[in-house]
Amino acid sequence: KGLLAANERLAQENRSLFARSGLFVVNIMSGPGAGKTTLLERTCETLAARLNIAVIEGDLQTSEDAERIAAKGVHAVQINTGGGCHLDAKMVQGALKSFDLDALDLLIIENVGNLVCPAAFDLGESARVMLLSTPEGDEKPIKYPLMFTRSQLLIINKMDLLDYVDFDVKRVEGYAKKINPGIEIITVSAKTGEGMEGWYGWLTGKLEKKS
Amino acid sequence: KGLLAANERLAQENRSLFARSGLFVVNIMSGPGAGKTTLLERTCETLAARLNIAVIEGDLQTSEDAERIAAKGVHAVQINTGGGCHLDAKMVQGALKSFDLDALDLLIIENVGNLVCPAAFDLGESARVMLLSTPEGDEKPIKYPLMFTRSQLLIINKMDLLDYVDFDVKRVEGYAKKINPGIEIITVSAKTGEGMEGWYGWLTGKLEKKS
Ligand SMILES: Nc1nc2c(ncn2[C@@H]2O[C@H](COP(=O)(O)OP(=O)(O)OP(=O)(O)O)[C@@H](O)[C@H]2O)c(=O)[nH]1
Ligand SMILES: Nc1nc2c(ncn2[C@@H]2O[C@H](COP(=O)(O)OP(=O)(O)OP(=O)(O)O)[C@@H](O)[C@H]2O)c(=O)[nH]1
Ligand SMILES: [Mg+2]
Ligand SMILES: [Mg+2]
Repeated sequence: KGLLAANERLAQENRSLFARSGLFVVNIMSGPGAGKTTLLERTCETLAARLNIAVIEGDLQTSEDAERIAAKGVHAVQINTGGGCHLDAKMVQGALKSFDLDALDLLIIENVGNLVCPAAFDLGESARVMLLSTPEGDEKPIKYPLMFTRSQLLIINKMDLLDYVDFDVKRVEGYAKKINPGIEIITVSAKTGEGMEGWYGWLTGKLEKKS
Repeated sequence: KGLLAANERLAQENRSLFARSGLFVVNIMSGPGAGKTTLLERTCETLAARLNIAVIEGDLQTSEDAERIAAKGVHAVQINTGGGCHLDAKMVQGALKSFDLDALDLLIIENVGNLVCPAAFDLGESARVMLLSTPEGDEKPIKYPLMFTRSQLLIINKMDLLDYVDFDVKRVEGYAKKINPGIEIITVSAKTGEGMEGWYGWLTGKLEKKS
């Protein structure tokens, strides 16, 4: 429909802006509260000394998430969608004006907490990363397939809660690989730090390829 | 916009169908994996002997949830939205054909797991109930206000995990009451059964008022 076509055009504009600056851009998606901001807080703590990182935050309301990132010394811009259930390429294009893209190594976009709509809107990103947290349940890949199909990396978060929830990592991996054989999967706890080196390795690997 | 107006009309048609049969209808919403189906499994186990209950399940894909309800001996119809991020009045109207509304005491509609879009679409229900689970975080009422504003009852689920997550019940209650002073709030664990009598009391109270 017209909406997606218009978004597609703006996404391509964003993509060429990023390409001109040699900038790697990640769109991070999940259901609400899966741990996107917690993952980014730790990521900024660990990588901001080595890399020039900026973050765009997307939420219906509040600037809570951008403030949490800014507290780590990283430039973060908050987009409030009002009632919109996803970020789109136009909103991101507006936010880009706040950054010097040439000076950045990595731009991370945290999308609105929603396991459905964000997967359908290209923002011009280089890669799409999604989180699934262990308390949400292990059948999500077959119930919410679009997000899993469109993501290059699936991060299973809150592994520290595994003993207290019904979550079978092998089952999630099986379901996700069935609908997206190329998806990479890592397990972490953004709270305790377990497994985060897998995420940092994935990120730096992508950055090296780019340069 | 036209979409909501068309939905409004069909919702009113549903509402008069329900009124004619004296049927109480609950629309249950939450983010993905907050525990809606688990809550309904327990509810059916406890109340189906006394009440004639039917369930409409809404998901993008699969009939997993309807099968879980049917396993409790309750008539459940599965709506698959394909990629749609919420149920609407038209989908529900189609599903009503599978039931004898005059014979029912209670119809429960489990909406698509999404903390944003379902709140905007009236289905013709008598009451809107939402779940928030403790692992999702306690600032959700201010970040996703529409769902909290539109619900009559907020069920805080997964209280059995409280010791392992960062979740302040008082903070959630404060945030929710600020944007919706009339909202009722109960805490449960759909897994262990803790607090479920508060939910049964709320439901049977509504049913008595109706008859
Ligand atoms: N136990 C545990 N809790 C976590 C972990 N990561 C995040 N949390 C908690 O999960 C809740 C939500 O975390 P956030 O990082 O705000 O989640 P989010 O995905 O950014 O949420 P939205 O932006 O609202 O979609 C908070 O209470 C965090 O403390 C983890 O690895 N383990
Ligand atoms: N610890 C704990 N886990 C729960 C509780 N309620 C549900 N769960 C678990 O949470 C996961 C999701 O539960 P569901 O009932 O399928 O959640 P849902 O809201 O119906 O999910 P969707 O229909 O996909 O939106 C499953 O692994 C359940 O076992 C609870 O009170 N405590
Ligand atoms: Mg966040
Ligand atoms: Mg369910």
